[in-house]
Order: sequence, then C-alpha cells, then structure tokens
Amino acid sequence: SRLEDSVNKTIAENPVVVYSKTWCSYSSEVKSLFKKLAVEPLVIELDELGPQGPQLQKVLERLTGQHTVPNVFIGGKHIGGCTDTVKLHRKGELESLISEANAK
Amino acid sequence: SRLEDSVNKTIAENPVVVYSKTWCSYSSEVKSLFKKLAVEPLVIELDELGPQGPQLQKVLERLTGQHTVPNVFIGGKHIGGCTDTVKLHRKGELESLISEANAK
Ligand SMILES: N[C@@H](CCC(=O)N[C@@H](CS)C(=O)NCC(=O)O)C(=O)O
Ligand SMILES: N[C@@H](CCC(=O)N[C@@H](CS)C(=O)NCC(=O)O)C(=O)O
Ligand code: FES
Repeated sequence: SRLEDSVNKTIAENPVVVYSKTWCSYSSEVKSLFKKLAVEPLVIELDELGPQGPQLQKVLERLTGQHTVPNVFIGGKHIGGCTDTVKLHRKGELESLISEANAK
Repeated sequence: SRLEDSVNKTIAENPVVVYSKTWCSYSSEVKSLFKKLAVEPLVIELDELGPQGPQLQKVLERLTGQHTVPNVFIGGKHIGGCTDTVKLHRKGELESLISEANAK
C-alpha cells in the first residue's frame, strides 16, 4: 500500500527512526537514550497525525509484528521497543549499529 | 463532589491503591514492583471504566496535582507515579510505608 511504501522509504532513508507517542514514558526513555548518545533520530509522533496515526500503527504491525510504541528502526532494520533498545545498549551493541547505519 | 468522595474513601480504605492504564508500561512496572514485594494493591484501570475514566483522572488531578498514570497511594497518602515509587523502594523506604499502612 501507499502507506507501507512510505514507511519503508522512511526507514530506508533515515539511519535511526523512532515511532513514538508524545505522552508515553517508554517512548520518552528511548528518545532520551538516543539524545545521550548524541544521536538525532527521526521521531514520528503517532498521536500527532490525526487519523493517519492508527493507520501507520497498523502498517507497522503488518511490517514488524509489533503494535506497541516506541517502535525503533536502525539502518533500515527493525530493532523493537524500549526494552530491546536499552538491552542492546547495555550489551554495547547499540553504538556500532548506529555507526554502521550512519556509514551507509 | 460524589466522585471526589469515592476516591477519598477508596484511598482511605485500602492500604495500597494504584490508578493505572492497562496498556501503559510504567503502570505495569509499578504493579510488578508491588507483586515482587508480595503486596496486592487495589488496582483501578482508568481505561476500563468508560466515561468515568477521564472523570476520575480529573478528580485525581484536582486532589494530587498529578494527571498522569500510574498514580499511587499508600496508607491514604499520595506517593506519586512510577519513578517516585521506585525511588522510595531503592531508598528502602517503600516497605516500611506499606507495613505502616497495613498496620492501620
Ligand atoms: N517492552 C515494550 C513495551 C511496549 C509497550 O507495551 N508499549 C505500550 C505503551 S508503553 C503500548 O504501545 N501499548 C499499547 C497497547 O498495548 O496496545 C517496549 O519496551 O517498548
Ligand atoms: N514520572 C512519571 C511519568 C508519568 C507519565 O508521564 N505517565 C504517562 C504515561 S507513561 C501519562 O500518563 N501520560 C499522559 C499525559 O502525559 O497526558 C511516573 O513515573 O509515573
Ligand atoms: S504509556 Fe506509559 S510507559 Fe508508555
């Protein structure tokens, strides 16, 4: 679909993408983790898009199997949510994923 | 108001009360902290009450100044949200608050 193409284009063209909701603390946590790493992800606030928000969430669920926020992509790859991203960071794997994505 | 009285009665009559939303991870985190401490709080899921949910949230905001979830009370006292409760636990103060509340 048109929306699916636009999501695929967004995650292919931006090294780090976070689909978020402005009032969700888990979304805020993952955004601040990236800020701490001096990374500026492309952040898409699903609750600020009107009817397109829930439509985008359905597309994300079709593409990734994940209907929850935050939904994180690095280098075009689906990473998961907040706990997944924090786990990668704790293992020291997040920064190399980000630099690989930036090198593309 | 009638709703304000019912909230005051609920927090006076139950040692630990958590106003929550079923799909919110911060609400889940605070519920699992209590579970870990073998405490069974009274949990009120604001998103399962229909129109009363947002009304209750307004009352909680009037009573506590806090419009967010989770909203935690122990022994009739307003504790705050997830971060506040976790902080008290880290300082070793949460368990004594809970036993005091249970002793009442
Ligand atoms: N472990 C996941 C949890 C994600 C999660 O449950 N997100 C909630 C908001 S904090 C959500 O999108 N809930 C909507 C739903 O469950 O339908 C993560 O770390 O991102
Ligand atoms: N630090 C607070 C954060 C609470 C918070 O921001 N809760 C969010 C959901 S995770 C909320 O209720 N958002 C609604 C709003 O901001 O209007 C806590 O630990 O409880
Ligand atoms: S909505 Fe509460 S942590 Fe996401």
